[in-house]
Amino acid sequence: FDFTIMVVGESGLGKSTLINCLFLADLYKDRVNPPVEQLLNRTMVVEKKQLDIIEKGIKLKVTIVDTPGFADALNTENSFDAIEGFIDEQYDQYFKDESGLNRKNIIDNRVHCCLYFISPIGRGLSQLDIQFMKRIHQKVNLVPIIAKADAFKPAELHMFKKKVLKELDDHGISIFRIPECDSDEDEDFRRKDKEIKDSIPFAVVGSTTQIEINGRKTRGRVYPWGSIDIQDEQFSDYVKLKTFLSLHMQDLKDVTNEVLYENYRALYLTK
Amino acid sequence: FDFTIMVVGESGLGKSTLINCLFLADLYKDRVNPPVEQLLNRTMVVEKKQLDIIEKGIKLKVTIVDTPGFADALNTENSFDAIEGFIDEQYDQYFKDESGLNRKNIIDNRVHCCLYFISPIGRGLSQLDIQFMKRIHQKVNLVPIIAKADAFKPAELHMFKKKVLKELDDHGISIFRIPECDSDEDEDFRRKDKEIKDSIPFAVVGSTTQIEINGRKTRGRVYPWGSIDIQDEQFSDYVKLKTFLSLHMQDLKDVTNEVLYENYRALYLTK
Ligand SMILES: Nc1nc2c(ncn2[C@@H]2O[C@H](COP(=O)(O)OP(=O)(O)O)[C@@H](O)[C@H]2O)c(=O)[nH]1
Ligand SMILES: Nc1nc2c(ncn2[C@@H]2O[C@H](COP(=O)(O)OP(=O)(O)O)[C@@H](O)[C@H]2O)c(=O)[nH]1
Repeated sequence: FDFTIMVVGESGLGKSTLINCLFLADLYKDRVNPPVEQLLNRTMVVEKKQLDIIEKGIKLKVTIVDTPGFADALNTENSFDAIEGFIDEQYDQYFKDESGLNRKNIIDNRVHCCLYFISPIGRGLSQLDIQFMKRIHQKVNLVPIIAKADAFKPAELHMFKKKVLKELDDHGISIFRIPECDSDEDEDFRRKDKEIKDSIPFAVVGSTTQIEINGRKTRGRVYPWGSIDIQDEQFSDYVKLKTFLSLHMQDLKDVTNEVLYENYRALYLTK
Repeated sequence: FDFTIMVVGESGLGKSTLINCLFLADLYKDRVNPPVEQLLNRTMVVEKKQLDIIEKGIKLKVTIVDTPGFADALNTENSFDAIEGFIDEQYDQYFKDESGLNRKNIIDNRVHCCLYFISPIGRGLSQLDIQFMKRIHQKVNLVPIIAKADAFKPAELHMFKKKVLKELDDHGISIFRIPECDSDEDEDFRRKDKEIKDSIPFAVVGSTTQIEINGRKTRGRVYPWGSIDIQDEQFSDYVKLKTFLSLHMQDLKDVTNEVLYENYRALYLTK
């Protein structure tokens, strides 16, 4: 079972921390942070990291695609080209493999999901957010993430989520939609799925720090004014995001294969 | 007693909130937030607002110079030009008035202090921060502010402050230095002044919301995981910033008049 997830967003938005929470794997452990001047002309690199995970008895081969340097350089066009190019390359490779002799053992390296991190600073989506998402939303399943959500009081977060959804809509940006529940799903599942749907875009607080709250071991951020347990759904949509990925991993793959890849093939074949 | 303070930083960094805390005045109450597309080609406007304040029995005429739209548009050169142009205009005007007939009643509209807001997201200063501060640090007293400092745990904030100071130094950016205490100042004053010096750059948490903590009325941010009293010096450098402005307002004016303006005059007269 192959699953490829791409992580995109400006530096410092807690992407590495969140990936560590989701997959207990470290992005960029050996990353070198170049001095700011070098960033001016740096080409953005797309990096892959593979993990073998066992979840509910199923062996998953998860590939995490990292995009360090996204938006650091003043020329963001290069970042966009590198990312879009990477996504296209996976489609090209799949297309070749599909037309080849050994199609029974084809490896699916296509990007099944792109977590796009939105800064909690600002009045909603930035120019950069909009331009990037417009470029890739037809090529990959977009899952927008509001980063470092502990910047918001509850009412502010509610407004910010509404604003983001409206801006996505105004700009015609399609994000991944959770398919309707099968009619044979039980009430409990439906309710949980609806709660997940209603909390999109997920507003996450992540942490690599082990803490103890009320005798319970968890991960969190300890501030002088209080502690945030990232597993507390009142404080962070982390659990919702984790559940979403778990429940809908197959849907993400299906949409990639049956819709996004087919669009790509159609475009490619008509050229 | 005229004092002009300029406020610069990206939208959403809490500038309006902080100015409201410091001067109980609202920036941008009537500001219209243009839709993101319009920002692409918008010219940045520099806006002034005058307040009469009585502090410790002294009547202050405080002018707050606001720079809405800074860095919103993708072309930041325009923002820089508008701000630098404004600072120069005040110097030009003062120069004319100084050479005029009525110099006894000269009005000092020069910018005495520029609060520059740094985002708590990212690994330190951004390209934009560095480019902007390099352009104006020789023309105005720069007071860098780390915005929305509740994004940091104490250890993270300590590291971030060190990083910012190092980057300012690496890039040769001069920030306003508090002059040495007069030898006749008492021990208490010296200690307080030293605490203020040691906490630069000020990391502020601001709020326009009245809250009550332990029966005490204050302003703060109430989160589900805890409440931040902005007047608690463990939580925010707000009090230190306020005290700094109060204790060193005259120093800010003196440096503007005796150093920055003189540099400007020298440059101007040699052309
Ligand atoms: N306030 C806050 N800080 C966070 C959160 N997640 C991570 N951080 C901190 O933000 C900094 C950057 O995190 P990192 O994961 O390296 O960001 P990346 O550059 O996007 O990979 C670190 O100091 C983290 O501890 C969060 O949810 N809230
Ligand atoms: N987390 C946090 N949010 C703040 C702080 N100060 C202001 N805000 C919130 O940030 C948002 C933008 O604040 P505003 O003052 O309008 O920012 P401006 O665009 O820079 O003037 C509002 O929702 C404020 O309540 C702060 O210190 N910490």
